[in-house]
Amino acid sequence: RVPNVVIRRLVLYLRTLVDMDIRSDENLFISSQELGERAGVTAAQVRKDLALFGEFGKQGVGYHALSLMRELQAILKVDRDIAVGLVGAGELGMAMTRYNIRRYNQNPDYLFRMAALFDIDPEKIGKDVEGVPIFPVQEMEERVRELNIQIMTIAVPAAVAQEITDMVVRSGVKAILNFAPIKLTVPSDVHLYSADVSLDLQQLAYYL
Amino acid sequence: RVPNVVIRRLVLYLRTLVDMDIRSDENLFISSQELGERAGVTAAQVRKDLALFGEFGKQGVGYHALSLMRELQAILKVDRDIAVGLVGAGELGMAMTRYNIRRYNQNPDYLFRMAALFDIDPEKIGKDVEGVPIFPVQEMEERVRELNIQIMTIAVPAAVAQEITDMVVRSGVKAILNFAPIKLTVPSDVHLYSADVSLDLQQLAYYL
Ligand SMILES: NC(=O)c1ccc[n+]([C@@H]2O[C@H](COP(=O)([O-])OP(=O)(O)OC[C@H]3O[C@@H](n4cnc5c(N)ncnc54)[C@H](O)[C@@H]3O)[C@@H](O)[C@H]2O)c1
Ligand SMILES: NC(=O)c1ccc[n+]([C@@H]2O[C@H](COP(=O)([O-])OP(=O)(O)OC[C@H]3O[C@@H](n4cnc5c(N)ncnc54)[C@H](O)[C@@H]3O)[C@@H](O)[C@H]2O)c1
Repeated sequence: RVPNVVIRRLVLYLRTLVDMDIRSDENLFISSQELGERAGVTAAQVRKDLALFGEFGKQGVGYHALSLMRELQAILKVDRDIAVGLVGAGELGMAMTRYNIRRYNQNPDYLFRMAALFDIDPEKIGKDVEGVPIFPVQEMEERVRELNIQIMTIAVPAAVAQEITDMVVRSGVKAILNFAPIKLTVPSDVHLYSADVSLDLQQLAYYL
Repeated sequence: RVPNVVIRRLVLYLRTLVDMDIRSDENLFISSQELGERAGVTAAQVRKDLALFGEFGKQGVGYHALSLMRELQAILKVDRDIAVGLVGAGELGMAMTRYNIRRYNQNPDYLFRMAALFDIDPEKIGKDVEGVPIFPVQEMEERVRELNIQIMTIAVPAAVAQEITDMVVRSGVKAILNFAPIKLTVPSDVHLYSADVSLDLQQLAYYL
């Protein structure tokens, strides 16, 4: 199992390449030095990370940018559509959903498709967000199967987050992005990542 | 200047210690091995990072957990209140603001205090979020000075994000947390961090 911090760096390398908009340039090469500078790591770290997955670059020439991008997309499994669900169509959930829909519609390399939202509020159930339906949370298991949802985002209040996570696990989803500010427990075959805006604030505080 | 990726790891070490709720245990020691495992990095990486800032641990004994936590708070400058502002009191802005207020009220180690929101919508200006006022964006410069706002969060639509960022820089703020999905340019003495939920999704996709 490759450590999570390595995967996080690969995601940054891919993002760096996508941001450079290299899609049109067949002849562009990029050195580990340049890729490292843009991603905030050393050139040696770039070479060490990529070497875990195969031989991509040539000594002295660097990496063929377009091929490296395709390789990273394949490693990170973003070379195909991934259906994403979200529980808790509140303020955070709605903002995240609209953001994802916009990115998906604008960028061909962005492959996270919002498939469904889930909530318990009768005012919200039966509505949709730019075409993405809001289902009752009781229908989670059947909708996950029907829509092949592979990642579920948790945007419910902390008090119900563990109970909702257990439902998500029972429905067969193996990857969870959690926003609720509590420590969740999941079985060892489920991958959980807890996002937290305060980490970003703490990082900025250092530079004051 | 310490590289950003090192600061990001220090934030994780601090968060790990805060999450272990060690505040009450004067006699707790933690090894670089255990701290590394909880934070997702190698023991050697922990030692290398901490050594940049001084001698904290003893060979074979580990780090005194409470002292290490205080040292990290001092390094990351979170041993004092930091006033945070936010521009764009929309769905994301409101969710982030309420989240920060709740964390600040619940946890004595959480030192980011929401001081003010800014917006252009007449329906929102003059209101407040749990006591935090929403000011017109034209008043930013004077309110930043009056409230000593040190970090500004950007939660406006991408189309106006650069224009708003320029206003924030003119008002004297040196640290910006950006959520708008565009590349912003800031002067070299301003530190900018762009959060992006799609990075979290891409990291999870690897494990599917
Ligand atoms: N990690 C971060 O950086 C961060 C930032 C902002 C908010 N948050 C967290 O995100 C969560 C959502 O915040 P918000 O501001 O959108 O709250 P909100 O109250 O606006 O939304 C919560 C939604 O969850 C729904 N809900 C409640 N119980 C449910 C259940 N049992 N099953 C299904 N749906 C249920 C509600 O109907 C509502 O639509 C909170 O836990 C908050 O602390 C985290
Ligand atoms: N990075 C991420 O992961 C992520 C996730 C969700 C949303 N977003 C982004 O966050 C931003 C906000 O999203 P939202 O869903 O809250 O949008 P929203 O439309 O609900 O809120 C935008 C707010 O900005 C205000 N505003 C508009 N122009 C302004 C100006 N010139 N000065 C001051 N305020 C102004 C509006 O009045 C509104 O209150 C968008 O750019 C969106 O793409 C990013």
